[in-house]
Amino acid sequence: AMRRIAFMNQKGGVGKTTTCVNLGAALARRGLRVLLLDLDPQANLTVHLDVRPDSLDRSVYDVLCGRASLADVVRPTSTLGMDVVPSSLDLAGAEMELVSAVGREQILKDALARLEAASSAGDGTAPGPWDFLLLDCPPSLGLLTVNALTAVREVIVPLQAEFFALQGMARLRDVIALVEGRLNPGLAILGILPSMVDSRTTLSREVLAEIRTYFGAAVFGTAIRRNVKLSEASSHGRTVFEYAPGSNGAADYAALAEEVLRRGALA
Amino acid sequence: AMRRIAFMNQKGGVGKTTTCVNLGAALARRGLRVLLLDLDPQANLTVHLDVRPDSLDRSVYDVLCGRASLADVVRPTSTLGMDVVPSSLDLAGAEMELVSAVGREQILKDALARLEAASSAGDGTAPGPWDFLLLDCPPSLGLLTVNALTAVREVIVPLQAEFFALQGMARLRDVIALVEGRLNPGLAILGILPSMVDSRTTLSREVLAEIRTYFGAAVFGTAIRRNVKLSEASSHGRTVFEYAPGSNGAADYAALAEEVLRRGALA
Ligand SMILES: Nc1ncnc2c1ncn2[C@@H]1O[C@H](COP(=O)(O)OP(=O)(O)OP(=O)(O)O)[C@@H](O)[C@H]1O
Ligand SMILES: Nc1ncnc2c1ncn2[C@@H]1O[C@H](COP(=O)(O)OP(=O)(O)OP(=O)(O)O)[C@@H](O)[C@H]1O
Ligand SMILES: [Mg+2]
Ligand SMILES: [Mg+2]
Repeated sequence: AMRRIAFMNQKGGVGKTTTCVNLGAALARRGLRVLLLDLDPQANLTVHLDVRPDSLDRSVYDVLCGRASLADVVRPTSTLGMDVVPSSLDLAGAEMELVSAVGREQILKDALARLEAASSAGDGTAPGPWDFLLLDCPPSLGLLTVNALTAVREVIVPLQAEFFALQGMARLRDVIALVEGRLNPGLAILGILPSMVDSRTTLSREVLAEIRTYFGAAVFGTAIRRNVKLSEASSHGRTVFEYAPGSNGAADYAALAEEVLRRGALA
Repeated sequence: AMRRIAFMNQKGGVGKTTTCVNLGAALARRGLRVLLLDLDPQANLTVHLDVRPDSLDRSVYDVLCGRASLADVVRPTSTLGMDVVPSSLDLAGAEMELVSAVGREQILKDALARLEAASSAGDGTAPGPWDFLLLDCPPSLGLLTVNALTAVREVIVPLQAEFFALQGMARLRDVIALVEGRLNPGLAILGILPSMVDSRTTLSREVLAEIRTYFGAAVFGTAIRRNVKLSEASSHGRTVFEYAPGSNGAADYAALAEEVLRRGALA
């Protein structure tokens, strides 16, 4: 069965997109098939994979509006075994447009069900199947993020080792609990991922210690260290494994893939 | 006349809140009266100023819903001459709740007009007046940000010296142009602020050079360097001038205040 993981945190710039791309690539390099889905109107993940959002005639936006299927918009990436459902800037209007749609939180879930049905029908024309679906969320707790949480089983929360990061966690967990209660029983946090950790600074170490105290076993053993190769890779439309395979960034995301596999699909 | 500046960038984690707080403090230290307004449901600015959002019985949310006036919710901060209109987590629902309100983009502008009228009526009971109003926006181009853009005259765009930062600029400028055309003639970008600049990295220098090439004179001469004192200060609910007055962070924001004053109110 395909494991479905949402990468969410309403705080901006904490590494959701960077994690989605590079964890996906690390899993694909182990021979797993990975589908990335960009749910952010800012389309950073799409751009990170060297796809120009304004060159697309259809994107995840058209799927949410019911005008296309996910199978229509899936495309390969430069990493073997890793595909992407791209976003486009049109998605910015989606939350407002869909606010009064019936079953507005389930639209993505239903689209994914059709995608899985098509790929397992196995006539060879539909894309997939995949071992992992990784969903990149925007920095908000609005309708797009709620669609992601309703459609997946597991959540990874990248958390920057900074003060404001801890501030948002209570609300983040409330929203997960709400979706789990009303829309998606069984939804659970797979792990909290310390991200952009600058081990030289005292603040970083203090906040990291606090994160581990507060969240205990939920925190991944792997912390992603701050590494300029990770942001350079994005500027070249490459994963860190293509751009700087010997870097700390590559090592950290390979280690995270290991840990995600060990934690296994949630019971 | 009070200068009104919005700090906006739909990209997350680029330094909007940090700039709002510390530029405000730098101006207040020069004897100017400053009002900060937190328009982000995540309430980082509110927390940065040592106010607990969940302890408030009223916030900017109640003002947008028409249940309170700005004068009711203004409060002082630990910096003399600097006041704040706090946010609370209730604001998260505001965009959805107000989506069908008549004149939904003007709600903040009207509330500010009433505040200015009350303080210039000069009976001494109303707070203010102020020389500067600084509006902190959430990482999105939704209704809250549009309210900010409709209510101000000037915009400062903190821009991280990172690849994705440049990606969002075209759309950011489109939205400013749209608001300027339909809702707020005279709205203009006061300046682009290079933020979190890590001068040691090649990427940072390259992106900074690209920002200056692309935006020319719009870019502030002052760049805010990455400085751990700025994030440490936020974790103590202090401005950098209270926490680490000798730091690079303090020096950079003092220099920015100088430059903002020199550029003067836009003609
Ligand atoms: N470990 C890291 N080391 C260095 N730079 C990083 C690291 N992780 C991410 N970055 C850079 O920091 C910036 C923010 O990261 P990213 O875009 O992945 O965060 P995000 O949470 O997806 O942001 P948003 O909330 O805007 O979607 C990017 O420019 C990225 O290249
Ligand atoms: N120049 C700097 N040097 C070091 N840390 C910084 C600097 N500017 C901001 N930070 C830290 O980076 C993080 C993001 O900054 P900030 O919250 O100001 O960005 P933002 O644009 O307001 O984010 P959001 O989009 O989530 O509102 C914070 O933890 C802050 O303390
Ligand atoms: Mg992102
Ligand atoms: Mg902010």
